[in-house]
Amino acid sequence: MTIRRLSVYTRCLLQLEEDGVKTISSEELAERFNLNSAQVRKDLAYFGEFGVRGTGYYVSGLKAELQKILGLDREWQVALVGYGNLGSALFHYKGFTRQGFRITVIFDADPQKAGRSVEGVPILSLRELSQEAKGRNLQIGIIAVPAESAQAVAERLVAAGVKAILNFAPARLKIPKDVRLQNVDLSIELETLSFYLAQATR
Amino acid sequence: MTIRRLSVYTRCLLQLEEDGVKTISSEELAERFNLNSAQVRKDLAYFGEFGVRGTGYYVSGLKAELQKILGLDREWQVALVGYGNLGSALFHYKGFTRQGFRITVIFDADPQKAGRSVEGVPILSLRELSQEAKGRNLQIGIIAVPAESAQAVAERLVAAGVKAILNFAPARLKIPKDVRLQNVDLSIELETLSFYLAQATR
Ligand SMILES: NC(=O)c1ccc[n+]([C@@H]2O[C@H](COP(=O)([O-])OP(=O)(O)OC[C@H]3O[C@@H](n4cnc5c(N)ncnc54)[C@H](O)[C@@H]3O)[C@@H](O)[C@H]2O)c1
Ligand SMILES: NC(=O)c1ccc[n+]([C@@H]2O[C@H](COP(=O)([O-])OP(=O)(O)OC[C@H]3O[C@@H](n4cnc5c(N)ncnc54)[C@H](O)[C@@H]3O)[C@@H](O)[C@H]2O)c1
Repeated sequence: MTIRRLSVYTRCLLQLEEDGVKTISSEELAERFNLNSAQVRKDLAYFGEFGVRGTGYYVSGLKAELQKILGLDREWQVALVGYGNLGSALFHYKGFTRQGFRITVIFDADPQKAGRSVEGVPILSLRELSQEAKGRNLQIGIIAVPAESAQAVAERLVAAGVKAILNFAPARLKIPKDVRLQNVDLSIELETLSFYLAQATR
Repeated sequence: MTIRRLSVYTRCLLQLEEDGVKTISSEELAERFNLNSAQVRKDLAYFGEFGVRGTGYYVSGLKAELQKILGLDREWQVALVGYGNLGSALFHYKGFTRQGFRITVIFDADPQKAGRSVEGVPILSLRELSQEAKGRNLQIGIIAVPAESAQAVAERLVAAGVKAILNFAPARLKIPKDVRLQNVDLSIELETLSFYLAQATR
């Protein structure tokens, strides 16, 4: 949960930078972006050296530091498996490239799709995954296939040397401890809304 | 951030229930699901009445209580605006219906799409939004349109009486204080991975 907070602070600092703000205190940051001020103070106290006594933190310096900690000061080569509705929305989403995540190869089991390419990125059949991975230094894999294929896809990604997997398929994946797994369930985003709507009717 | 933790605990308890576990301590819950045990203990202490001294919490009872707090003990009518790649992936995702979020109407500006229907759910033109909303008691809106259309879509949803918006478009939306807004940026999910990969190389 803490990593997610660092991502949220980075985006807030980016907005402040765009708005020309040079320094900010943790109280002001919490106030402007509707965050828990005790939590912000505790989290940012860790970065004391980017703070100026009495006026707060240097926006640009703190942002750059948080981006370094999040590994956003470099580019990551990403393999996308599954070029259906979700996969194509993820591929075209400019937010990934902006943060340094470059989808450089796509794999799909559909023979109609494999063999094509999108914006210069090849769509290959899954069989070619281990061969391709060697030459491409793939670090991250995104799984956007149906639930019943997800475990097999995860095993191929691990065998190909991928060290981190972002999984959208609703399936419990079993992968080795040294590979980092992040599961996404977008209904959790809707639950942050139903929580407030339910509170309003109490 | 706290709401998200409740969602995560609900999913953990659901898995435990599926695995036939009747009671669990906060330490065991943290251990099994790789969570921060001090945080779990603090969060769950709040739900003391579902705990049994010395053996932990009743899995089913606690799960039901968390679902009630999250507003998952009822159904929510959801309007989806934008039936492109992302919109169609969200529409077909079974995770929404399972949690009680039912997309009952879709709006799209494309004349090729408006007038059709998918699995019995009509795709209407945006002009029909305010008319439709009156009859359907729409509580939540999902925005899956390009960034440049997102603000106009948000205003139409607010005018139609929607009280909560889930926004995927990369745009800063200005909406009234009494409407709850949740922005999604899936690159944050990738950042939880790059954080670990960057740590490994330090
Ligand atoms: N986690 C979430 O919040 C969330 C949200 C939406 C969708 N989803 C999930 O994402 C997945 C994709 O959804 P979609 O709407 O894009 O489905 P889709 O059917 O449009 O796309 C699936 C794609 O995967 C390909 N595929 C199937 N089996 C494969 C395999 N073994 N190897 C490689 N490619 C394979 C298909 O050819 C197709 O192109 C589903 O599992 C869905 O449940 C999750
Ligand atoms: N937040 C994230 O993590 C994330 C991830 C992927 C995509 N996205 C964003 O989601 C949005 C949709 O992406 P996509 O890949 O589905 O795009 P898409 O082009 O496939 O779909 C957009 C749909 O919106 C419709 N539309 C356009 N203007 C409209 C309007 N004014 N009113 C109603 N409908 C309108 C189009 O007809 C089309 O059907 C984009 O803004 C994209 O940047 C966000």
